[in-house]
Amino acid sequence: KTPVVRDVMGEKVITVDESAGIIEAAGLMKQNERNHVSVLSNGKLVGIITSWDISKAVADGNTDTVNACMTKNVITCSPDETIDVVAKRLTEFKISAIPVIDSNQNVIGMLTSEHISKLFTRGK
Amino acid sequence: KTPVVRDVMGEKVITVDESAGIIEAAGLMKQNERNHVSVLSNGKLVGIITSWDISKAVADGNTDTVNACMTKNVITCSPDETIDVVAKRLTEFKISAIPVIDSNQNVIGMLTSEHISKLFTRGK
Ligand SMILES: C[S@@+](CC[C@H](N)C(=O)[O-])C[C@H]1O[C@@H](n2cnc3c(N)ncnc32)[C@H](O)[C@@H]1O
Ligand SMILES: C[S@@+](CC[C@H](N)C(=O)[O-])C[C@H]1O[C@@H](n2cnc3c(N)ncnc32)[C@H](O)[C@@H]1O
Repeated sequence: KTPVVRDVMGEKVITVDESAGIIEAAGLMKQNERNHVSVLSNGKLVGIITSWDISKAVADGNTDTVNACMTKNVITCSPDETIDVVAKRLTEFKISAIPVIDSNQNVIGMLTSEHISKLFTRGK
Repeated sequence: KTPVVRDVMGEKVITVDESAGIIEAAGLMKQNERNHVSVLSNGKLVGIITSWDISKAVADGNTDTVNACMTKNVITCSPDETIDVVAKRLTEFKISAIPVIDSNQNVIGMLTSEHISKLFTRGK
């Protein structure tokens, strides 16, 4: 039986406000050993910022706000979708993580390609 | 039949010299849309630097050389190993990428959790 997102995702939800500086977002990635942070405004998901975005800001010599460096059109998934369907979405958009959203549009987890890759190790 | 690393890995080898600044490493990640760069000294692998390391340097307020920010003990794999064994190595060391090394210790590719996650989409 193909696993669903809820069984595989990371449940630690790391968020930052869109008005924060990128140094604060970078601090969250360091502290939590994660590469992906959901960006909220008034509690609602408005973007995603990743270590790739921080690296790009360094390349551009720009240490602006999260809002200026984040991706605004966030690709998301729901907890009941099967892993094969969501893995396809990651590949199609060339992304390595996808926030998991409940029916009230709240972020309840983050599914990464690391979580999916771990499925290959079952029983090893 | 379980695939081997050679069948799944990315063949684009992105490298930077250990004496370069992190801005140069960040530029390579931006240009190639990748998160992982192999660090060489006199052509030999001496470290790995990732977008997570660049993000950590931003959190620490440090824009030093690649040598100061990279991880020196690199976990690697060989092209003939099966994907299940290498996926387990990624999970054990909590890393999302692993350089592929030939018998002469040259970097011939990079296997990431994104490549492994893509195997779940076969036929979708
Ligand atoms: C295109 S990927 C390239 C590097 C690599 N594939 C990765 O995912 O880190 C990097 C960009 O994707 C964006 N991104 C990551 N996850 C995303 C998601 N779930 N929805 C929208 N954009 C996302 C990041 O904000 C970043 O600008
Ligand atoms: C421990 S991971 C934590 C975040 C996330 N799991 C990831 O892989 O990006 C981040 C650290 O792992 C290191 N790293 C990544 N790939 C590595 C590899 N193949 N060998 C040794 N260290 C590696 C990076 O240099 C970075 O300092």
